[in-house]
Order: sequence, then C-alpha cells, then structure tokens
Amino acid sequence: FEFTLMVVGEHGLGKSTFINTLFMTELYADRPPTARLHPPKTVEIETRTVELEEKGVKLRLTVVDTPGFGDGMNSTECWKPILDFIDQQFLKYYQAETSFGIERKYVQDQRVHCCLYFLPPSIRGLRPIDRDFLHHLQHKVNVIPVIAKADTLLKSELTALKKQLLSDIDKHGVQLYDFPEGDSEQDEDSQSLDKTLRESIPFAIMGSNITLESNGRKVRGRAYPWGIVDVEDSKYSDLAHLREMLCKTHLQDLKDVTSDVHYESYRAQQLFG
Amino acid sequence: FEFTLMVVGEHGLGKSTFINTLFMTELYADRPPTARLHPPKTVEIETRTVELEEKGVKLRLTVVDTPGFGDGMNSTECWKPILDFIDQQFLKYYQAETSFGIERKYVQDQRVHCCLYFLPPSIRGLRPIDRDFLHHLQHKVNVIPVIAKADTLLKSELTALKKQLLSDIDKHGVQLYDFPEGDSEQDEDSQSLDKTLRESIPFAIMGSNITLESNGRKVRGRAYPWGIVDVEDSKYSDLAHLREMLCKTHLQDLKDVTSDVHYESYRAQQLFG
Ligand SMILES: Nc1nc2c(ncn2[C@@H]2O[C@H](COP(=O)(O)OP(=O)(O)O)[C@@H](O)[C@H]2O)c(=O)[nH]1
Ligand SMILES: Nc1nc2c(ncn2[C@@H]2O[C@H](COP(=O)(O)OP(=O)(O)O)[C@@H](O)[C@H]2O)c(=O)[nH]1
Repeated sequence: FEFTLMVVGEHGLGKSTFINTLFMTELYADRPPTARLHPPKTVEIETRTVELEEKGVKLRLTVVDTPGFGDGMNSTECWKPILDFIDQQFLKYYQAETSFGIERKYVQDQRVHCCLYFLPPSIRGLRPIDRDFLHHLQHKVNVIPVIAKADTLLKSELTALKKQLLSDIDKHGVQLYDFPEGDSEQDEDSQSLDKTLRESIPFAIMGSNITLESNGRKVRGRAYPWGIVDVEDSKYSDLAHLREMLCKTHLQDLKDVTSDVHYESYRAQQLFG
Repeated sequence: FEFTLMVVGEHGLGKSTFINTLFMTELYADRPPTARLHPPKTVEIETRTVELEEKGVKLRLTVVDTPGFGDGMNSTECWKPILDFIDQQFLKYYQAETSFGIERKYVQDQRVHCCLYFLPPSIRGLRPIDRDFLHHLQHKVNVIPVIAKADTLLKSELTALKKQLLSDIDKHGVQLYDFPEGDSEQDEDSQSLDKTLRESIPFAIMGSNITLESNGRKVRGRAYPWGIVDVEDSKYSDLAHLREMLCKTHLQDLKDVTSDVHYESYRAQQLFG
C-alpha cells in the first residue's frame, strides 16, 4: 500500500515535529543542523520514505517537504515549484500507464494523495500567500488546511480563527478535500465521524518530540512553566482525529479522489491539450 | 516631556496588546474591527498620542504603528515608508530649528526616539526581511529587537533563539540601541541594571488585555487549559525590565542618542548633502 503526503508551510511552523508525532516515527533524524537554521532562498522539494506497519497492514509512506515556501522576501510565485512537482508525479504515472502499457494496479503510485497546508497561529484570516497557494493547488491535490502550533492559542482565539478561516475559504470559493458525504450504506458511527471531521476543519494541531509524565501517564507534550500540554489530548488538539482520518478511515478515499478526480483532469489535459 | 515610540512587525504579532500592557492603557480602542482582520497591502503609518502621568511626571507619549509591514506577498522594500517617516520627523524638527530660528528647547520634539522591532517566536534566526530592515534603520533610530508572544516558547527554545539571534546580529554587524556602558559616577545599582538589560536583549515579551485571578492575585494574563500565564512575571517575561527602561531609567538616554547621534547625522546630510 502506497501513500504520499505533502506538507507545505513556512520554516519553523513545526512541520517536521508534527510528522514525527503523527506517525510516531523519527522521520527527520537525517536532517543536518544547518538546514534547521536557514531555509533555502527558493522552494525545494525533499522526499523521505518510511515503511509503517499498523495491525498487520504494511504502509509505504512518502512525506514530501517544501523547504523555502514563504521564507524569502518575495513569495509571489512560491506555489509554482510545488505544482510542478505534483504534475511531474502525474506524468510519471501517466507514462507508466500509457507508453509502457502497465496495468494500473501494478504501476507504482507516487502521486501526491494529500497536502497538509500549515497556517501560522498568529494569522487572523487567509493571507495573500494562502489565497494564492490554495487557488493554484485546489484542483491538483486534496488540500487539508491545519492551524499549526495551536497550543499558542486560547480556546476563544482558536474558535474565532477557525470561524474566520472558514468564512474566508467560502468567500474565495476555495475547494478543499471534501469528506465524502455519508452515504446511506454507511453505519451510524462512520456518519457521525465524518460529521466531526468536517466540523474540525481547519484542524488545530500541535506536536512534540519529547515524552513527558503528566498525571501519572506518559504523554508526548510540551512542558511550559505554567503547565504541561499533552499534544494528543482531543480536548484542545485535533491530532488524534487527523491521524485516524489519514491512516484509517479516509486513506482509501484520498487515494481514490486523487486518481479519479485530480489525475483524470491531468490526463484529459494531456490527451486534449 | 515628549517621547515617540515606534512599533514594527507583522500583523497579529501582539503589538497593540503589548502596548496596552506596557503602558497599562487602552490605546487602540478606536481601531475599527475590520482593520484588525486584514492588514493593508502596502505599509501605512498610524500615530496615536496619549498623556500619561507617573508619580507627578507628565509624559506625552506618541505610539507610531506600521500596519502592512511584512504582510504582503513581496516585502522587498517595506522598510522604505518607515525610513521616510523618520526622516520626515527629522525634517520638521530641522525646519523649526533653522528656518524659524526657534531655540531647541522650545521646539516640539516629534522625532522617533525608539523603535521596538517585533520578531515572530517561530523564527530560528534573523530572516531576510529582518536583516533588510535592521540594515536600513540602524543609523536612523534606536532599534530594540523583541521576541513577540514569548509564552509560546519553552524555556529551552527561548534560550536557544536568543543565542542564535545575538549571533546573527553580530555576524551581520547590526547596530542596535546600546545601553550606555556604566560610567564610574553611576552607583552599584544602575550598573547592575544596565548589565541585566544588556543581557536580556532581545527582550522576550508577551501581553494581555485581560485581568485574571492567579494564586489569589489579580494579574494581566492568558488562561490556557493547562495553566495561567502572568505576562508580567519576570521569571519568563522581560516586560517589567523593558517598562522600567523605557519609562524610567533610559528614557532620557534614548532621547539624547536620537538627538546627538541620529539627528546630527541627518543634519550633517542636510548641510553638506
Ligand atoms: N508552541 C509549539 N512549538 C512547536 C510545536 N511543534 C514544534 N515546535 C517548536 O517549533 C520549532 C520548529 O519546529 P520544526 O518541526 O523543526 O519546524 P519546521 O521548520 O516547520 O519543520 C522547534 O523549536 C519546536 O520545538 C508545537 O506544536 N507548538
Ligand atoms: N500567545 C500570545 N498571543 C497574544 C499575545 N498578545 C496578543 N496575543 C493575541 O494575538 C492576537 C493579535 O494581537 P494584536 O495585539 O491585535 O496584534 P497586532 O496585529 O500585532 O497589533 C490577539 O488574538 C491576541 O489575543 C501574547 O503575548 N501571546
């Protein structure tokens, strides 16, 4: 089983910490210390692959990082290298399918199935750079917006920000990954899960590479002088919801929408130009 | 007594909250709600004046805000409108002094005496936009860098960030406001204060418009689910140091350096071109 997740957002928003927390791995151990200090001046594409196993199911996970996004003085076209990479992965798949005539189920699937777009917690609504990125990527990949470092927001600030972002997304007609409307065959539970997930967008996330002791339990957390934050506590973090969605309930749907919607419109463009 | 303080930094970094906390006033009550949501596309200059009184000493404080700084897609010249404003205030003073022949002590002093430069807590060192700004403003105004929303950083992260910023400031030869080296006439106390202030640069600051109850005391704070942060507690906030410095101990020195150093070099440019 193959799945490719892309993370996009400015340097220092906690992207690598979050990926380690989400998949409970140490994916970025190989990164040199200097890369952590200064982002590149133009956007680069870095991919890392890891084999995960959950209850007997093997998952080949590829994480695509985009260092340099929004980090320079001029971000007018920083979405472009990202769009080009996604198209390049479509082309690889297209060539395997057409010129080599390989049956789809045997083609290695390196297309990007999901893009987590990291929003800084200090924004008050979509910024010009966010609108620009979402506008150019919405028909190419399943975009899921997340509010990074949500432990820096009070409950009231988080609620107001989520509300404002949803209204901006609506106003600018941005199309995000849409949780499949509960169809009648689905049982009660899945329908109510879809509803909870739909209502948590944009997901409030936080991450930590450190395990601490809080209330007698071991948790991944951040120890502030005024209290310990358990980054997986669903009272104030949507991390657990997002993990369940990406790894279990919506993994297949994300792959299907990539294939049937985004790749199909790419194919149509290739055929009819 | 007149004093003009400028605050520069991206939208949403807590600048207006901090000014209210620092001077314990409600300076920004007049701001319309829409201005809080979307920053302007180009940098604007907004000034507000308030009369403060502290133990019988009247202080006419002007706060200069620079909405739009670093908020658009292209920040390559966003320092320019700010530099132009500072020069404009020098020119007003210069004209009063020369063309009208008014004695200095009767000229209204609207020159900018100090600039607080707000650095986001998520950075790992000076970014291109910070280096650019500091490079162009360092010989025009007394710049004091501050780390905004420091309650979002663990003690270890804050220590590492202060260290990295000082090393970047040194590497790029940036000249900040320099606390007057303790001269021999100063007593023990002032010398040790100057030392503490010098060692706290860049100041870690936080702010709040809300008063809460914590450990039986009323404090200005932020109530997270995991604990209450007293934004004036000097165990993790440099706010009290900064307030003492700006309002008491270094107020006169900031005015003197503005007049004897920055304005003098402006005057020399006017005379010799
Ligand atoms: N407040 C807060 N800080 C975080 C969080 N996750 C990571 N950090 C800190 O943010 C810094 C940058 O994190 P990193 O994951 O390297 O960011 P990246 O550049 O986006 O990959 C590190 O100092 C982390 O300790 C979080 O959820 N909340
Ligand atoms: N975590 C944190 N949030 C803050 C702090 N100060 C203000 N905020 C929040 O940040 C948001 C923006 O603050 P504001 O002062 O309006 O920012 P400005 O645009 O820079 O003037 C508000 O929701 C504040 O509640 C702080 O010290 N720490």
